[in-house]
Amino acid sequence: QNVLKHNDVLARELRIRFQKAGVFVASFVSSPGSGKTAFLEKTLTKLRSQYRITALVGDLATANDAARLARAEVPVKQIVTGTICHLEAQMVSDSLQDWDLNELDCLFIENVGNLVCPSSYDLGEALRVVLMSTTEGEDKPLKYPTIFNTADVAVITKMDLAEAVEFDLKAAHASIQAVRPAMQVFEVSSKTGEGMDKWLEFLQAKFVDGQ
Amino acid sequence: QNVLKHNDVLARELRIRFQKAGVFVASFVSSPGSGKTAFLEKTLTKLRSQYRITALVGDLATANDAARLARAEVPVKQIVTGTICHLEAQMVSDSLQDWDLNELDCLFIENVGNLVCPSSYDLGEALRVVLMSTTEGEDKPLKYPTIFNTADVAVITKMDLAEAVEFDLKAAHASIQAVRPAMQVFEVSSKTGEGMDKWLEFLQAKFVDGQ
Ligand SMILES: Nc1nc2c(ncn2[C@@H]2O[C@H](COP(=O)(O)OP(=O)(O)OP(=O)(O)O)[C@@H](O)[C@H]2O)c(=O)[nH]1
Ligand SMILES: Nc1nc2c(ncn2[C@@H]2O[C@H](COP(=O)(O)OP(=O)(O)OP(=O)(O)O)[C@@H](O)[C@H]2O)c(=O)[nH]1
Ligand SMILES: [Mg+2]
Ligand SMILES: [Mg+2]
Ligand SMILES: [Zn+2]
Ligand SMILES: [Zn+2]
Repeated sequence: QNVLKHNDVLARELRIRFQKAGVFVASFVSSPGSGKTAFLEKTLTKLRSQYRITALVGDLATANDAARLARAEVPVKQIVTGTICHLEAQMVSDSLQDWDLNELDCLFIENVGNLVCPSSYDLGEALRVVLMSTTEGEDKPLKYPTIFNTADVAVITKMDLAEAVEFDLKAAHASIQAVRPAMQVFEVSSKTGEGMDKWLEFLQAKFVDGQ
Repeated sequence: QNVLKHNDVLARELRIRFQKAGVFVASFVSSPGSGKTAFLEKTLTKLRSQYRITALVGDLATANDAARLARAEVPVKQIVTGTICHLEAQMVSDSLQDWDLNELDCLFIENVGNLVCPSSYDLGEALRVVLMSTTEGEDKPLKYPTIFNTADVAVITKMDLAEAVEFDLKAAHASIQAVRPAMQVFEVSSKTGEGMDKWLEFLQAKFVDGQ
């Protein structure tokens, strides 16, 4: 309980720091392998020419994801959590020590692959994105409701595989609406680029709102 | 720390109870949507005619998985954990209250979808199975090493989709070996039945061993 309280206090401070420095911060959660890194790499690649953008990624082990995100040619830092199954505000704060927030327009944070624990830890972000892939089935929102109803928008990934896995898009939308009515949902494929334009348009409108 | 210690003590007691009653217990972990329920449903269906078999399944919410497992026509109980991201020995012990262990040959336990936290909680099982699907990518073992090196065997699921997602089977095996040398790995499809015979043969040999 103290851990959560401490995190909330620190997250609120971070949120104020981000707002004062004019940095738009978005975090990304999903189960392992839903396609967060692929989605972020694509997003970063598309935005890097217009915005000063950086990324943080948390994992229990390896710097694999940071290496992949770095292919977008933006500054990226890997946070290795060891045994901790979620990112916390302290970890984000520590990682930002040698970046000047006034020099940044946006910061994207990829959380540890986990559909449960990250929902309890505010990171000071302006936008929380939850991802689910067509390959996971349609009922994940119902089975992991908190991570969906604590997020702002949802992204259904790997749409290029929807047919191969007989994905029931209508059922997936119904599941999301059941736990978070009127939640905005994007359908994308990081592989083919399907749906990325709509997502980027939404994101850039958010940058403007944040200013 | 006390929570973990208490769990270990209870798990050890459970393990002894299971052994004395001659019940073979196996637990199944993986990320959400890797195919635990589909795999278990298939396994239960194949074994029910020869063994007195039951299943427990843990989820944050819904009884969806228990309903699916029940299609195998064996006794199934759903454990709803609320916000707890893993099963614990206490939950298993509580769920078993109205079953007579002496009347059972096997008990299968599906854990909450989570590649992190369940690795810290012994449930008294004789066999720990970790699953990963072809759709999650090949590096999950490297990125979530503890759940793999605390398991006894690994199962690569959704082999029927391997080609559609350009799965690199060799790389997946290499990842597993890197974190748990000589770990036995099964390649299956719950959809087509591929690999199920080998898995069932292994499992039944384990029942005998356990006696
Ligand atoms: N076909 C297809 N595959 C995808 C897509 N996005 C990601 N993948 C694949 O899915 C697997 C997992 O993708 P990642 O980007 O590593 O997923 P992740 O959510 O970052 O995983 P963690 O960081 O471990 O939680 C990889 O093999 C990707 O190539 C997509 O849009 N279409
Ligand atoms: N093509 C194919 N799809 C599968 C296979 N096994 C499971 N699926 C699909 O994958 C999705 C998730 O399967 P589940 O069995 O619910 O996965 P799970 O690991 O039990 O998920 P949680 O209990 O939420 O952690 C469902 O849409 C299944 O139909 C398989 O072998 N092949
Ligand atoms: Mg990733
Ligand atoms: Mg399941
Ligand atoms: Zn956790
Ligand atoms: Zn946990």
